[in-house]
Amino acid sequence: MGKVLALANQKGGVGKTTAAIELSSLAAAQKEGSRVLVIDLDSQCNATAVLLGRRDFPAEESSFALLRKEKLSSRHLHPTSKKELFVIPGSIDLIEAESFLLGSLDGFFRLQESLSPLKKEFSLIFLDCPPSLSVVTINALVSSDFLLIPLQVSKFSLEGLTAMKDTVATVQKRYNPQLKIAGAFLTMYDSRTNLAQAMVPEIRQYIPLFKTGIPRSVLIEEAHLLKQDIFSYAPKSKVAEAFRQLFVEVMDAIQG
Amino acid sequence: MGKVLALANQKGGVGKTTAAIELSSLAAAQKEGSRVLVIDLDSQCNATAVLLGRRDFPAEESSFALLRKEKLSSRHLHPTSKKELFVIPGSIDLIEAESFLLGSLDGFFRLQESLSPLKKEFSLIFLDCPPSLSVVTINALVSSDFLLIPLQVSKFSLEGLTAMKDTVATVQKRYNPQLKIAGAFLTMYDSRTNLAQAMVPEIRQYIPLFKTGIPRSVLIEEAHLLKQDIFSYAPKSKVAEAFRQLFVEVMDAIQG
Ligand SMILES: Nc1ncnc2c1ncn2[C@@H]1O[C@H](COP(=O)(O)OP(=O)(O)OP(=O)(O)O)[C@@H](O)[C@H]1O
Ligand SMILES: Nc1ncnc2c1ncn2[C@@H]1O[C@H](COP(=O)(O)OP(=O)(O)OP(=O)(O)O)[C@@H](O)[C@H]1O
Ligand SMILES: [Mg+2]
Ligand SMILES: [Mg+2]
Repeated sequence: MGKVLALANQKGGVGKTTAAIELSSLAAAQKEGSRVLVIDLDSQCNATAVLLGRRDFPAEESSFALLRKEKLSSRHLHPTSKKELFVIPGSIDLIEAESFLLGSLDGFFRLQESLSPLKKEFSLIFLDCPPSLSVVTINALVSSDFLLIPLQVSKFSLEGLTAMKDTVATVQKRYNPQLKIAGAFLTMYDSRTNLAQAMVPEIRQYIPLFKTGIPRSVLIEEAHLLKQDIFSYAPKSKVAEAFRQLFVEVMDAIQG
Repeated sequence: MGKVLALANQKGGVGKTTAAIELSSLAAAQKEGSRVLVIDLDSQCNATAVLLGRRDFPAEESSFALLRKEKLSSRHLHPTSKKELFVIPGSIDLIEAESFLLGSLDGFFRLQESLSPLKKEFSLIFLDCPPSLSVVTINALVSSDFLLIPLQVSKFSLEGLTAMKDTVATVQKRYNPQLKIAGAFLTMYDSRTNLAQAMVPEIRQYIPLFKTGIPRSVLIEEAHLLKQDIFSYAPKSKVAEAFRQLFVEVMDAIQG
């Protein structure tokens, strides 16, 4: 059975989408025949734009349809340039998901419903979440085996952790007891600053933190612009190497 | 009558809160007796944490109460260390605002209702918005005279502009004809990169862009950690100077 991994943090701009793109690309390159899926749950459709090259998928071919209880079919699963990597795109209509999910009895379980058949087809499923603790993000947490939290060394990013941990505790208690926090990882990270040296030990006491930090690099922005993952765009770069190391750590944590 | 200025962009982490903190601090230092207000509309309460030194305000003293139609009173207006600067704090309960606002006939107008008496007391009111085009952000746009859009030079940040412009057009047509886009400004900006040189001309064609770009500086993170604005923490820094220049440009644009 495939594992489901949510990238979530209600703090905006911490690197959720970037991690979903890079880690899924690495996963898809691991083993012939072992398929990987990315589900874009953000109305911004950033992961969709990079992995599928466009963002204008109709709602009925997107993750919006799954939240609407439409029956999952091959029209939702879009192939990418990588043989083993598929994407269920986001849609601008996801902005409206909040209102129909809030109004329904099974609003928190819609995504989980659609994911069960997919876990047989895909070895890893990455969920890219919007920057909020909205019902869409709750759907992701209810459907996930593991939560991966991208984190910047910043007051605002750290202050959000309490609300995230509380939300996870409630989801575990009420809806999905198997959900585990795989850990947090530092993004756009510069270990040399005083800020980092002062704050990182404090973070470690608060949440399990992967050893590998992802450095800031303009190559990431350039790769996004060219709709490429970092391994195609700058395979020998430090940031590509950091994502490879993080991937090994994450796989260890979730295979355990 | 005071002017209302919304800092909004559904792309996360582009510098909305930072701009609200820095520009409001500058505004409050302008003229004796000319009061300035910041309203934190984000459940993350980042602006609240820096300007008021804590984030645990009860819902009935926060912006949540205004969205709940509670009558505005002095218990919502919290003084800061600066004589002329006041804050209506955010609250974690804002996460729930979406559900009751969506369900009500006047859901889009709640904030505007509370703001009309405040425009007589304050010369400038800054609204710090969450990273989404949710009903809370719509409340801010419906209540505002001007929209200020912080923008990073990045594919994801730019792609969000279309949805933002569409939302503004709808708000102008249906709810608030006086809403104007004062302009966008570049944050965490390095003009020397190839990326910037390639993208900035394209941005200018798409949206009015202030001349002043705000450079990236770790001093901003450090100031936030110490709950200070950049002018108290590092008054001679390049980033403090950039915010001063941006402030002059913004004031020109909205006084016109
Ligand atoms: N290691 C990195 N180095 C440089 N830039 C990065 C890095 N990781 C992410 N970025 C850039 O930082 C910005 C934020 O990253 P990203 O969009 O992945 O975060 P997010 O958490 O998904 O944002 P949102 O909350 O809006 O969904 C993007 O412009 C992205 O290209
Ligand atoms: N000029 C700058 N230089 C360096 N860091 C900055 C700068 N401006 C903002 N930051 C940092 O970048 C991060 C994002 O900024 P900020 O939180 O203000 O953005 P935001 O748009 O309000 O985010 P959100 O979408 O989560 O509300 C914060 O950690 C902040 O301290
Ligand atoms: Mg994202
Ligand atoms: Mg903010």
